[in-house]
Amino acid sequence: KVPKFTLKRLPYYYRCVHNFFEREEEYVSSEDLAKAAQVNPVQVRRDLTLFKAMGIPGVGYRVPVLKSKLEEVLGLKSTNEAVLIGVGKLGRAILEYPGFERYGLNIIASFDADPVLVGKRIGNREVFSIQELPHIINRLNIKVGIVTVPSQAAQYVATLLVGSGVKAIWNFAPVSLEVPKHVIVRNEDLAAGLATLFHHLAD
Amino acid sequence: KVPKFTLKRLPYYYRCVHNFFEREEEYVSSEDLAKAAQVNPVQVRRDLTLFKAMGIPGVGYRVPVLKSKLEEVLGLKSTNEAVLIGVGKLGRAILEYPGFERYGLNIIASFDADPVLVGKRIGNREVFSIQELPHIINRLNIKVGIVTVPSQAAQYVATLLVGSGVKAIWNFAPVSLEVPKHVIVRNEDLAAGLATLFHHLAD
Ligand SMILES: NC(=O)c1ccc[n+]([C@@H]2O[C@H](COP(=O)([O-])OP(=O)(O)OC[C@H]3O[C@@H](n4cnc5c(N)ncnc54)[C@H](O)[C@@H]3O)[C@@H](O)[C@H]2O)c1
Ligand SMILES: NC(=O)c1ccc[n+]([C@@H]2O[C@H](COP(=O)([O-])OP(=O)(O)OC[C@H]3O[C@@H](n4cnc5c(N)ncnc54)[C@H](O)[C@@H]3O)[C@@H](O)[C@H]2O)c1
Repeated sequence: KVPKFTLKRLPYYYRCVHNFFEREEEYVSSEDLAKAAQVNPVQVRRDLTLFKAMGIPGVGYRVPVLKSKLEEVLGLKSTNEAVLIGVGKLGRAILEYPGFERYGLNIIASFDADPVLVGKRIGNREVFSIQELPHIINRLNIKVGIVTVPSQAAQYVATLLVGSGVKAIWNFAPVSLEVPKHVIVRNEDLAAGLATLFHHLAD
Repeated sequence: KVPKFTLKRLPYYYRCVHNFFEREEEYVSSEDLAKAAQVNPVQVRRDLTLFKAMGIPGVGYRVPVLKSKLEEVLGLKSTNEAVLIGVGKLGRAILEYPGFERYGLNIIASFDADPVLVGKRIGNREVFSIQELPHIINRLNIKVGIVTVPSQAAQYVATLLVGSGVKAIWNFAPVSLEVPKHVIVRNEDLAAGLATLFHHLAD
């Protein structure tokens, strides 16, 4: 099992090595990786030794090898089919963003309660009615639900997702969701980031 | 100075007490606050004692008092004028979202490099050309810049913001920004959240 704080840093190492891969660089140094994760290079080397990723002193880590290793550890090698609920301002931005595909996210359908949106194609996927969620999820092996509905609808939607067999929820609504122990919930609270920024600004 | 891990939890306590305030509840318990921050109630009581916020055993904390106390500690009592750069999918969702106002964010203008967008009103604010950024920021006392441009433009925009006197940057582009020590940068990397979710799903 990966230690909790190492796990938090891995996506930043991955982002950095992916940027080097796109620029067709051969090596990435622990200093480059340290800057991306805002830690010191010793911490980088210590984290990566856990996965037997070895760098060459003074040169760095081979980019394709480290990239593949991090994809394996982060579980990005397999794709995860997902559905998105709530095709509003934020939901639409996520649907149309190509940046999550390289993390293995494949959003195959979206759902909304607004009859005006149902039947439209947004981000090249069809918008279905929220009533159809249970039997569409059952038919396709959907593991992940992305919740971008208003706070007051979020718990209802989460319960519907869990009832349809979803194993994980990526929640953007600023409320705590009650789900059974076997379901993983990842909360994104952008306002928490803002509050921390303002606290440091006020200091 | 507030300990780092306490500071991370405060926005979740604030979100919880704000929801209670809107529902006109009189008290909020440490159990309620604990659920919002996904910690145990002992941790909540220990955090809040640091700010001399005292609860009544078995009843909880008075909602208006705790709300005001957290606003003070998080620096939310004063407003921070901000500008947003990059009025694309994500930028537009942020501009049109009322949820950040209660954290004291006041986005007064937005900027973009796309001539088609310049002069339009999005989220009830005018979109200016990126060329006009330096002298508009100087004229108004802007403290915060929100960066929602593509990765390859993010460093250029950050340098422009710092050169215009901005003190803090809220960065949504998945790259590390190089800024002088006196400028605070808060990075939001939504993909990092996704990678962590998928890691736990793969376990
Ligand atoms: N816009 C942002 O920048 C931003 C930032 C932080 C957090 N959030 C959070 O993300 C969520 C979405 O925000 P938004 O700005 O996109 O809101 P929005 O109002 O633009 O979109 C919400 C969508 O959800 C749909 N919806 C409502 N109830 C539903 C239900 N029961 N089932 C299915 N669909 C339903 C609506 O029809 C609408 O299309 C909110 O919880 C908000 O607090 C948004
Ligand atoms: N859409 C999402 O859900 C999402 C999720 C995570 C991260 N991000 C990140 O947020 C940023 C914005 O993403 P998006 O999906 O909104 O992209 P987008 O392409 O829809 O919008 C980018 C905007 O920036 C403007 N721009 C480009 N260069 C500029 C410059 N030099 N000065 C001023 N404006 C400039 C463009 O004209 C455009 O309006 C990207 O860095 C992206 O990686 C987006």
